[in-house]
Amino acid sequence: VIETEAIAKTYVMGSEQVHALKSISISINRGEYVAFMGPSGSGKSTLMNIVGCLDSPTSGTYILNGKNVSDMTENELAEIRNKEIGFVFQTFNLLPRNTSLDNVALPLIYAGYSKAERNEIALQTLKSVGLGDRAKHKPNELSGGQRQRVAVARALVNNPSILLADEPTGNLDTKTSYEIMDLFDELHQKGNTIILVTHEEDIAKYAHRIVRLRDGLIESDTINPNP
Amino acid sequence: VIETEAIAKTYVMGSEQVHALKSISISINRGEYVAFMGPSGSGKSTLMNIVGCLDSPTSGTYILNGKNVSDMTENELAEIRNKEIGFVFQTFNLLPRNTSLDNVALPLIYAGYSKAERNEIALQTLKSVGLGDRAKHKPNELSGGQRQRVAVARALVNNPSILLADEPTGNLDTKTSYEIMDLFDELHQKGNTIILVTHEEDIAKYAHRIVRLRDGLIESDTINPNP
Ligand SMILES: Nc1ncnc2c1ncn2[C@@H]1O[C@H](COP(=O)(O)OP(=O)(O)OP(=O)(O)O)[C@@H](O)[C@H]1O
Ligand SMILES: Nc1ncnc2c1ncn2[C@@H]1O[C@H](COP(=O)(O)OP(=O)(O)OP(=O)(O)O)[C@@H](O)[C@H]1O
Ligand SMILES: [Mg+2]
Ligand SMILES: [Mg+2]
Repeated sequence: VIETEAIAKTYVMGSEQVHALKSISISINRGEYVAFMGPSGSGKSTLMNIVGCLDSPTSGTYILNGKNVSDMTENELAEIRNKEIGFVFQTFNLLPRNTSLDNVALPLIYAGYSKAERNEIALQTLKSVGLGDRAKHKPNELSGGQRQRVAVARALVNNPSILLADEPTGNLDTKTSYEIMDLFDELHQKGNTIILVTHEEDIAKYAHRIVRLRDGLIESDTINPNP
Repeated sequence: VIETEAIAKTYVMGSEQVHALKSISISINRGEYVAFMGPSGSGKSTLMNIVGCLDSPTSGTYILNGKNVSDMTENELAEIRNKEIGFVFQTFNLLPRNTSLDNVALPLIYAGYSKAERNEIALQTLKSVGLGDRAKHKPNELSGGQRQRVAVARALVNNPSILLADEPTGNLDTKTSYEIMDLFDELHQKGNTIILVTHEEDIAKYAHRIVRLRDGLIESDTINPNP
């Protein structure tokens, strides 16, 4: 479902060039569960943003569901970002002036639900991450781990066929992390594709395949025999 | 050096009350190395903000260096926050329009250094967290773990006598986390006090004492025999 060919991403800063990704060629089939690991700054979030159609590569090709992403219209891209892909951002990216409920309900607008239906589905999803009693809190009225869970709920609310989760448990205690990983397992068992970035080996073990990045390149790509 | 007596913090939201801290009485001596752990939402960041003089409790007393914090003047508090205490925020709180170098140099303004001296010290501190080559990048031009390390560098730059670090390694790979913990050890060995919030047991093991919070109360307070 995801196929990249020699993806590179270079940032130009004055006279300096930062090669965030040098050449990434990877193939991920529908229903796979892949974990990306690698040192801080190795290019994981940059790759996730390209895979999630939030950013475009400097060079290389990205084929999603058999179609070249650079040929897609703005409408097609918006549809993919809102209905097909669920994205948990490393820095959450919640709307600061909206409640958790509003934040989680946002992707449902694209799915065509009424306001009452959106609030009901969003509340159920908030409960599934343990935050049913925080629906009316705004992000600055939540703990770090609560904000992270609102970001997870928002990514899951549309039952996405592709979940991209960038360090989804970095601010969570062990017990709460495992609850989140159970939700991802549920989504995966319905046949969806999960791509996870993490630097925690215990979390990476939930995946069936572990890809390690270093300095913008793939260092290794191995099967995990016991997910 | 830090003494709290029945500290409580309640947030009022409409008709609802959230008891973030119910009653915290704790005593931390100069030169101790304490780790706070506990589930997401248990009150750790709220306690850190009170200890760091960034927030005041709803009730209870906080004595810092023998003086009641609620009796301090705005000037005394500003001096403490900028010169005595180094704070690594769970959400980094970097100035978005400034470079890493500027962000790290900011606390040095209080110490009375010249601009050239501030930039030199800030650059050395950035190098100590592995980001000497990212001095000119703004926060949005950095990876998640790089932003976290800039936040750590800013907290360390003034050689604070009390370091408060709220989840300082949540976005870092293992190797980089240990480099940061080595910097904290260096600061500790000079006789300074370190208070760390973490949910990672491996990181908590660097501390000499582990205090666990649950639902706004202290659940346990134990010595770590092998830091
Ligand atoms: N401004 C606020 N208004 C209402 N409730 C708040 C506010 N700030 C924090 N809270 C609540 O206080 C409780 C404690 O928050 P705190 O940030 O101290 O938790 P924490 O232990 O640091 O959690 P985490 O591990 O997730 O960072 C949480 O349940 C949170 O929802
Ligand atoms: N807008 C930008 N301009 C310049 N350099 C950038 C920009 N965005 C990212 N970078 C650089 O690209 C590199 C890769 O960043 P990326 O965010 O993908 O890393 P990462 O693997 O997600 O790291 P982490 O584990 O710390 O989150 C980093 O070295 C970063 O400094
Ligand atoms: Mg990242
Ligand atoms: Mg916190």
